[in-house]
Amino acid sequence: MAITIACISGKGGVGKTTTTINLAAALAERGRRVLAVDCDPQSNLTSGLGFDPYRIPVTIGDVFAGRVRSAPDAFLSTHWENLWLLPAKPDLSAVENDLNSSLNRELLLRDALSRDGIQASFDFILFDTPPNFGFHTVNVLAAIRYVLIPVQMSGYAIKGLKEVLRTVHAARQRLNPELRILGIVATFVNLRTNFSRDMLEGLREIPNLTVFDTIIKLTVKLQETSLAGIPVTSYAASSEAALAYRSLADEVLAQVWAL
Amino acid sequence: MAITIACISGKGGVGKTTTTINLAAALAERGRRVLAVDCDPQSNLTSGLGFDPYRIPVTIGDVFAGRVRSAPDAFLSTHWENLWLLPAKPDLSAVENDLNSSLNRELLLRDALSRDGIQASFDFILFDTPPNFGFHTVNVLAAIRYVLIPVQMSGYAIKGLKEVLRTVHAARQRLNPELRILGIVATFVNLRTNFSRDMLEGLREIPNLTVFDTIIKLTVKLQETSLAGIPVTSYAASSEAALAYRSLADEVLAQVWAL
Ligand SMILES: Nc1ncnc2c1ncn2[C@@H]1O[C@H](COP(=O)(O)OP(=O)(O)OP(=O)(O)O)[C@@H](O)[C@H]1O
Ligand SMILES: Nc1ncnc2c1ncn2[C@@H]1O[C@H](COP(=O)(O)OP(=O)(O)OP(=O)(O)O)[C@@H](O)[C@H]1O
Ligand SMILES: [Mg+2]
Ligand SMILES: [Mg+2]
Repeated sequence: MAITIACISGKGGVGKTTTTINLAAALAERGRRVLAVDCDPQSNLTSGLGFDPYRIPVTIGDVFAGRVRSAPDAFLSTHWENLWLLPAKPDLSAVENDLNSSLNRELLLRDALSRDGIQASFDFILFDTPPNFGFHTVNVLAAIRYVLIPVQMSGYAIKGLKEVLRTVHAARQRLNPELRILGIVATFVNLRTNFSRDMLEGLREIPNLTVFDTIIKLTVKLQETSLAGIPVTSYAASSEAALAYRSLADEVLAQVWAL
Repeated sequence: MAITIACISGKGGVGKTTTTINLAAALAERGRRVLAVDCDPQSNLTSGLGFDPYRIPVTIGDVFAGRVRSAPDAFLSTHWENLWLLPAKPDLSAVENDLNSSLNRELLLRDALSRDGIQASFDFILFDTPPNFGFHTVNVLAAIRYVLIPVQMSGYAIKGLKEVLRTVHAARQRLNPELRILGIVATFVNLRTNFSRDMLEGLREIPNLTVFDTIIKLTVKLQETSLAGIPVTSYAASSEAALAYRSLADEVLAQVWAL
């Protein structure tokens, strides 16, 4: 059984896509077979791994809509060893309206990924989600075991944590009793400011919530990668950002075996 | 008739809320009577102006659902002169599903704001939207004349520009022939990096698209205000960020009279 993890946050721009890409790449570097799944109509995971979403014939939208018989028909091998992608394109936003029946809409992704030997072919399946708790995110919450919550050093991101926790709790009750929160990853951290230091301290004081030791600092390297379409572990292999995502991968590996 | 402007972007975390709050505050400082409308279930505009969304009895959700007869029943006066708020709370995300009829769903907000003398009571009505092109954003596009597009120095934000322009074009064809793009505001700019300088240059080369001269630089002051719930024009009145939003207000004033 593959270990399934998704980056979830109602707040926009907190580093969900950046964390999904770089954690996937760091795990793949360590020899794990990884499938990255783009569930956001913005398709930033797809372009962040070097593909043009507008030029891909078969995507996750086709899997949701039942236009392909099996999800692996949409899998793309990436430029990086051990790393595959189930891509998206902007038409993914229309999928929900096009579904004929409303039966089990929330389980479409879980069911598609439980067939065709997919779980056996990968060690990890990582999901990127849009900045809301709509159809795509709910499908992801039904299909995964672990939630990773990137939290930007921002008042809105901290205030928004309540809604993320409430949504995960509701998904565990209604859809997926296995669902667990793996932890919070602090992103866009600038330790030269009191604001970041105070935020970090505040996060670490929240009871019953794991905050990873690894922090992702604010760095232009992680802006550049969004244009280059290359994970930072390749784009700037010895940078602080690459080291941080490798150390996050190590913490995640330790955590999933411990839980 | 009030001048109606919305910050729109499919990409998350680009500065939609921060721009709505600070532009509203800068216009109010210049003696314009301003209504800020929160159309995002995250309710960051509401908390960014000092209110706790969970403790407000009547919000825009009640206006959409027809639970209040007139929108002004939900208006709140803020701490700042000439600045009012139509607040939101997280239950706004459920509004679309609760609507009885699907007739004219997209015109609910436009119609609610065209009654009760609202247009005559304000010089400007500014709208904050969620990071998607769903029900709330479509309602806003039908209710406004001008679109402001904050663009973060990010590969994903630039790539996402295509979808914003496509959405605005579709809204003009289908819903609102008056709709115009006021311009692009560059946000999170760090002029010490090649990345920001190259991005800015790239933005300015796009044909037929106004890019405001004013740029909003990356600054911890605009992180702090998200927690403080105070516009930067008050929180740090002589800061570079406050001056930038005042100069943006001047450019917007010049632009709306010119068009
Ligand atoms: N630590 C960092 N330092 C600087 N820039 C970063 C960092 N992490 C991510 N970025 C950049 O900030 C932007 C936002 O990050 P990203 O797109 O990963 O967030 P997201 O949560 O996926 O956004 P959305 O809500 O739109 O899906 C991107 O352009 C990315 O390149
Ligand atoms: N120029 C800036 N420099 C530093 N931080 C900023 C700047 N502008 C905004 N911020 C902070 O970055 C975060 C993202 O900005 P904001 O919430 O305004 O974006 P948004 O587009 O409204 O996000 P969402 O898509 O979630 O609605 C906020 O915490 C805000 O305080
Ligand atoms: Mg993303
Ligand atoms: Mg916002």
